[in-house]
Amino acid sequence: GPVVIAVVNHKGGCAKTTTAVNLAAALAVGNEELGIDARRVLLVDLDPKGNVATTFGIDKKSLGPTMNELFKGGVDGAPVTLNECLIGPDILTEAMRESWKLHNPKRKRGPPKGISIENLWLLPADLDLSGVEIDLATRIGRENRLKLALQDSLGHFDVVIVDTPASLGLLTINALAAANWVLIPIQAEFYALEGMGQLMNAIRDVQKAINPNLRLFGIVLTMVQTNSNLGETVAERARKHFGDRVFDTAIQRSVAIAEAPLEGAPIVIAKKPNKSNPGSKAYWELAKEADARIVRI
Amino acid sequence: GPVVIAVVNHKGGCAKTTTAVNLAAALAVGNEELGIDARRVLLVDLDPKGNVATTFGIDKKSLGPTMNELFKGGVDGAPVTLNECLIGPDILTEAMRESWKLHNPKRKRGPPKGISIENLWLLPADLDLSGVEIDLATRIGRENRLKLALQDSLGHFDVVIVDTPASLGLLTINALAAANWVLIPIQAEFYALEGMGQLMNAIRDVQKAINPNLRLFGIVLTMVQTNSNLGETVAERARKHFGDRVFDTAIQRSVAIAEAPLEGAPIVIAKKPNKSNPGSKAYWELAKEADARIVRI
Ligand SMILES: Nc1ncnc2c1ncn2[C@@H]1O[C@H](COP(=O)(O)OP(=O)(O)OP(=O)(O)O)[C@@H](O)[C@H]1O
Ligand SMILES: Nc1ncnc2c1ncn2[C@@H]1O[C@H](COP(=O)(O)OP(=O)(O)OP(=O)(O)O)[C@@H](O)[C@H]1O
Ligand SMILES: [Mg+2]
Ligand SMILES: [Mg+2]
Repeated sequence: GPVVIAVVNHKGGCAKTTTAVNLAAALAVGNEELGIDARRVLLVDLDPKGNVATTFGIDKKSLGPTMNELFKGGVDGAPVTLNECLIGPDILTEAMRESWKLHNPKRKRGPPKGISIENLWLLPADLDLSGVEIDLATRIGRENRLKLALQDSLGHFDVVIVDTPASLGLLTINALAAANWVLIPIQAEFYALEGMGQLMNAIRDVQKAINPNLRLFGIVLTMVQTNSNLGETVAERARKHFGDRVFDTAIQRSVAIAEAPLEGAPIVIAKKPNKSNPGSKAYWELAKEADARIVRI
Repeated sequence: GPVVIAVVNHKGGCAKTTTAVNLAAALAVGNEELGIDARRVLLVDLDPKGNVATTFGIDKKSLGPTMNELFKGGVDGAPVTLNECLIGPDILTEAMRESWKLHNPKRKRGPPKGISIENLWLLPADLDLSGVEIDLATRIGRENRLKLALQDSLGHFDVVIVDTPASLGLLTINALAAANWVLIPIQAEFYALEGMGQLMNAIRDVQKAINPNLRLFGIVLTMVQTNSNLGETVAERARKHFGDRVFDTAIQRSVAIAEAPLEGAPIVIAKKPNKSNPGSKAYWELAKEADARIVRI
């Protein structure tokens, strides 16, 4: 089956979405120069905020059925297939290019040719997923809804990446139950120190009680600031906890990464990975390391 | 009754905890120069990450009963009183000073006299609150547990400030049900734009269905970066949505704010509000504006 990676950290704003989106996009399009194969990638949004679709310029009001319907589907609501919910690479490309135009009204030439994507499918989320999560507590197979929703389609993809909310509630548990790998982005800041221990306990509980096949795909240090003492402290603690699971690539804080969605696209698509685009370069280098780990699975 | 302020935003890492803690500390100790009265403040942590206690250097393993027990208390578990859970100003002061020593082992003189607090009581949270939230979905009065837990003690405090997780689940709903005011910290970044609409819809639902007395205390722009286009865009959108509810004080991004917990204390306690400590100055100025709004209630 495919590699199913849950991107998890209950600490808010540590670049889960930014990492899930950029990793998925990079692994989907591949890069000959960097030796990254193109793959069929399914990007799943399990966060009621629905930030994944927004990163690609998708207007959520225009969505058909989403993760919400899929979660209830067939058990608590009308059955809906994964295919009905999927947004494919052509629609993602169109949305990115439209979003670029929206944010760059003065530029007559239109978006660069590079603002496009292939091999990537998105399963979007919307805000009622919050209500779905609350109701889910009482439902049959409440931890397995994502696994159930994905099982017939897994064969069509090489990699599945799941973005999760900043919480250890039922949505995140569903991601950990459906995944075989966990990727943990850690922001190099104060609360990350105790957060690591909390998160590992939660993952161990899932391994014991629900999913013994769940393994650590890797830890990536994100939003690293060069002038901060905390960065080094957190990096050391991460390497002490997780050893070689910590990726060599750390993502530095960069305004370009935060502003990439204004280009209508994640940074690995919006900017070429070269010396003048260190943000894109960093996420492409992370993708390279991730690709190497996937190949060894 | 007291002013009960829920600090809410389902976007992660937008400085909810940093704002809740610094506002609570500043309003508790007061400031003669700035004309801020000292008040009796209860700071409630409703986030399973329990970052509030950590900011004061409190070791969570040493905690007695916490918000977890209080939430279940008497309905789903052994009754526990608010007083049994409270951590008072003397213990907070001791913890801050010990934490300062821990993070500054080479400094022989010990912590500055200013690292201390009065008039502030903390109701801490711990990670099992995640499990409590999941179980709560099926329980009687599930949205009112916080209100119930606080009702006999409200008379002892002038201000109650509630920190919430990055989610619109039952914990946050409890905060919105128990509060009469909502304070929304908004980070000046891309996803904040759609987040504002989502959050206001959720607040309106609570006003209609649970708590018609809930009002908007204010919006504060946080983690503002001067070299980013997004900052201005987000600030404009906030003022368009929320008008004069947006505080004049915006909190700039500052390494000192992120590192203050390494001094064992929130920045308004760790640093004097002057020109060389713009981070402390900003949060004290926010406290001044908040104090003025409280006085007019
Ligand atoms: N390396 C970086 N440099 C600068 N900004 C960044 C970087 N990585 C992410 N950001 C920005 O920081 C903010 C938080 O990132 P993101 O939303 O991806 O985190 P998250 O963990 O998914 O948050 P949440 O917990 O709310 O889901 C976003 O505005 C994002 O654009
Ligand atoms: N003005 C600022 N400048 C720099 N760093 C800041 C600032 N405000 C907060 N931080 C840091 O940013 C990180 C996120 O802040 P904080 O944890 O308070 O956000 P939050 O909204 O409570 O997050 P969560 O959604 O996880 O509860 C923390 O490490 C904090 O110390
Ligand atoms: Mg996210
Ligand atoms: Mg917080």
